[in-house]
Amino acid sequence: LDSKEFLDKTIAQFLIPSDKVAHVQVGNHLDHALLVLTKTGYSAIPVLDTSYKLHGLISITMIMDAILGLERIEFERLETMKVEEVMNKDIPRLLLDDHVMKGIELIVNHPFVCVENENGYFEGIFTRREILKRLNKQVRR
Amino acid sequence: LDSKEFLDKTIAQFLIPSDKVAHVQVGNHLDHALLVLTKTGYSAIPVLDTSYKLHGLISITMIMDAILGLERIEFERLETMKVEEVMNKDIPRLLLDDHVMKGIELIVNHPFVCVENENGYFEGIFTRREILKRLNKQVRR
Ligand SMILES: Nc1ncnc2c1ncn2[C@@H]1O[C@@H]2COP(=O)(O)O[C@H]3[C@@H](O)[C@H](n4cnc5c(N)ncnc54)O[C@@H]3COP(=O)(O)O[C@H]2[C@H]1O
Ligand SMILES: Nc1ncnc2c1ncn2[C@@H]1O[C@@H]2COP(=O)(O)O[C@H]3[C@@H](O)[C@H](n4cnc5c(N)ncnc54)O[C@@H]3COP(=O)(O)O[C@H]2[C@H]1O
Repeated sequence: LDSKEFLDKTIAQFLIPSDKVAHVQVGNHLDHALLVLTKTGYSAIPVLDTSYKLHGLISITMIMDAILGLERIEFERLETMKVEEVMNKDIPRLLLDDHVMKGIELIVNHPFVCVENENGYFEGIFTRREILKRLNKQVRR
Repeated sequence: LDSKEFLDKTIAQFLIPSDKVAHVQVGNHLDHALLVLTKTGYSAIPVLDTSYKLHGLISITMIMDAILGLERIEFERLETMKVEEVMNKDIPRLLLDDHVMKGIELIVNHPFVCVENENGYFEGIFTRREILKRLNKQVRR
């Protein structure tokens, strides 16, 4: 395998830019987030604020977990609970000029990792697919 | 990168065995599948029949899509619709002695691929994480 494909590159060269990434706002209600997740088909997406700063991730599983009561599914909570009450704030983050090796280590346990700039503004995401696409090309040679 | 890590191995050497894989049955109702998906935290899981043959995959997104009506979420359908009406039957499959390169090509676009034997009985799953774990080890050397 040719190691140059991975070893002298930065996160920026693998980035899915923010304008292509579905996201929701911290202040949205859960019903809006559920609609965006269901319609886009993504299992988890970033949560930003109005100034485009990254706050966490929300997934369909987190929303279902939040409304699953002991007796029944409490669907009315979809209209009252907000994304910021349910999202995961403890997420790994990458910078654009981080070495790709740092990204590869993080995607072992995360389907994707959010990328931000030094001021915390959202730049896009680094995904498992972008790495696997290049590994597949390498292995075929 | 040392290509031996990938190039002379079979799918069996990367397998998550079936006894460790959460699954549901074709005849289960959607409410049962939603509970298994939410409680295990997996976004998608295999669908088997009572004789352990593989029929497809079901995801939380597929279930939400099935009950999302024009006006409101039709939650009563969770108790009436069955997994087999909603699951994705058109899925890639691998055999235990397939070359790992065939698996790597498939996981570029699929988070995991189900593995079955020649008679169609479910053996386990081949996941992106198992490949990325080894790639990460390689890249660190
Ligand atoms: N509309 C689509 N078109 C083509 N392929 C699709 C697709 N939706 C899903 N996939 C495939 O399924 C994989 C898992 O998607 P999932 O939504 O679970 O997990 C996704 C999702 O949570 C997030 N993601 C990816 N692209 C996104 C985007 N444009 N906006 C928001 N989140 C995204 O990153 C995770 C990993 O993405 P990755 O590309 O590695 O892996 C994706 C991709 O290979
Ligand atoms: N309980 C847990 N413990 C540790 N890590 C966890 C975890 N649940 C999820 N993850 C991490 O998140 C990734 C995506 O999980 P997801 O459920 O979207 O997507 C999963 C899920 O749909 C399925 N899957 C994995 N293990 C499974 C199992 N034991 N039973 C059923 N389905 C499984 O394969 C997909 C890819 O799995 P992969 O391991 O590559 O990637 C997993 C893993 O890195």
